[in-house]
Amino acid sequence: KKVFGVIGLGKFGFYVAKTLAEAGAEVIAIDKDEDKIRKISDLVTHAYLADALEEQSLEEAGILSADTVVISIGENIEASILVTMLLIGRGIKEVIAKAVSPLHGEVLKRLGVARVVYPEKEIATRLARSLLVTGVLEEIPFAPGHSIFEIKAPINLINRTLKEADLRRRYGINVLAIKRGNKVIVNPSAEEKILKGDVLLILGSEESLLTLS
Amino acid sequence: KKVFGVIGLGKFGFYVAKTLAEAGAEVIAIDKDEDKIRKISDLVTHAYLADALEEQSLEEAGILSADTVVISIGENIEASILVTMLLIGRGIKEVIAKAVSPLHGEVLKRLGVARVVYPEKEIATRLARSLLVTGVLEEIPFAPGHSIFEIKAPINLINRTLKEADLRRRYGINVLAIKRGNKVIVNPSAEEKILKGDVLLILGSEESLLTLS
Ligand SMILES: Nc1ncnc2c1ncn2[C@@H]1O[C@H](COP(=O)(O)OP(=O)(O)OP(=O)(O)O)[C@@H](O)[C@H]1O
Ligand SMILES: Nc1ncnc2c1ncn2[C@@H]1O[C@H](COP(=O)(O)OP(=O)(O)OP(=O)(O)O)[C@@H](O)[C@H]1O
Repeated sequence: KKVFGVIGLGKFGFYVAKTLAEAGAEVIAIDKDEDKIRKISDLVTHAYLADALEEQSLEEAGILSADTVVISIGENIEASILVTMLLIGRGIKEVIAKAVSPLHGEVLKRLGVARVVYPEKEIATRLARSLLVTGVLEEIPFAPGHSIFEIKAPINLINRTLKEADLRRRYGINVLAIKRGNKVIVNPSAEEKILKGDVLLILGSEESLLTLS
Repeated sequence: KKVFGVIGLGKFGFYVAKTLAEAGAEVIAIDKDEDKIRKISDLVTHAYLADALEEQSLEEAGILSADTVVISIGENIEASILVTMLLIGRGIKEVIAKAVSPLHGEVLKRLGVARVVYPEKEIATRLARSLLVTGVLEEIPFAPGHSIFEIKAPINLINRTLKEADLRRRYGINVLAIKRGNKVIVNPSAEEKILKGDVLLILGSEESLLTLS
């Protein structure tokens, strides 16, 4: 059974630990702040009050035999980098680290972390992009020029079936789901009608979206 | 032309302002920290050193006539709430605020913000979910029980066409794209073959993913 470690229980580390633990995973959480440890101790397998820079403490916590460790130490870049080095040097197979700046992230990459995460930047750019296009509630980019968009049903498509709207052929748009009130129709059939108030989850290029609206 | 305001230039606010500005939008940025203002001043339309709690300063910055304002004040919950109240009271049509805790977010909602954002929590839960299922590189939930998954091509599907794999009928899985090296085939045709090393972007239920792997 896979063992996860989480070092640093700011908002990011806390929710990583909580989500893993709620799914039944074994989680070892470490932080030097007593309140943070108290907050998480009921949720995870083991919560240790410790300075992650002290290898002995990491040993005692059992985190050095974890399969995956997530490091989320924010303001103290030095500690983030040194703890990362410690774990990688001790052979942790998968180290994932949160970075607070591109330079910080670059250092972590070069030390050999499997993944560098920039939570604020990711959500910020997603929010900003959804603000730039009216009617787009959400944009999740996944390839250059292509995204998954959540859009309000365009006026000209209301009361037409997906077959009639013919979006794939006309615009290269794939309708993935229709949100209607609080139900979601995933992978809707061609006979499904688009109604007023529907939110469409579509896959397409940014140009196709502009052509549509 | 739409005017955006961003108050609070921590990592989240900074990248919201930067992304909007890079897309050509008019952005007014406010922060009380000189270094933050200096960092952003070349990127945005107007950058003002000011305490957002001083209504006079907000007036002079022109932010009270913005269409959308994003408030990203972190540690100081009181300031975040009071600035939000100020903007909503002055009739800003769309206020979006970053929250540092569920309770904080609930207050902001009740004041009337259009959207409350929890960047660290969102990315943390996404990361944790992708760590729980081997082979899942990314999971983007969009409806109860359904997500968009990025998965390594399952061994049993290698060298089969999408038509042969018959994923939609057999598992209710819709293959949205195939990432191969650094190219991405969006909305692939039925004749497309799945090759070793491919990353599939699929839409389906969590059960369908488990059945597949
Ligand atoms: N050497 C260390 N050993 C253990 N824990 C540490 C160490 N240094 C910092 N931490 C812990 O890391 C946690 C996260 O750090 P910090 O709050 O600076 O990050 P943050 O980026 O603001 O967090 P978030 O944005 O995720 O809320 C804190 O709870 C802090 O106590
Ligand atoms: N009253 C205020 N007026 C203007 N700016 C403010 C005020 N209070 C705080 N700020 C600014 O808000 C910014 C963000 O606050 P803070 O750094 O606490 O948030 P954060 O949650 O750690 O940021 P992030 O996670 O986005 O990096 C800071 O740059 C700070 O100077």
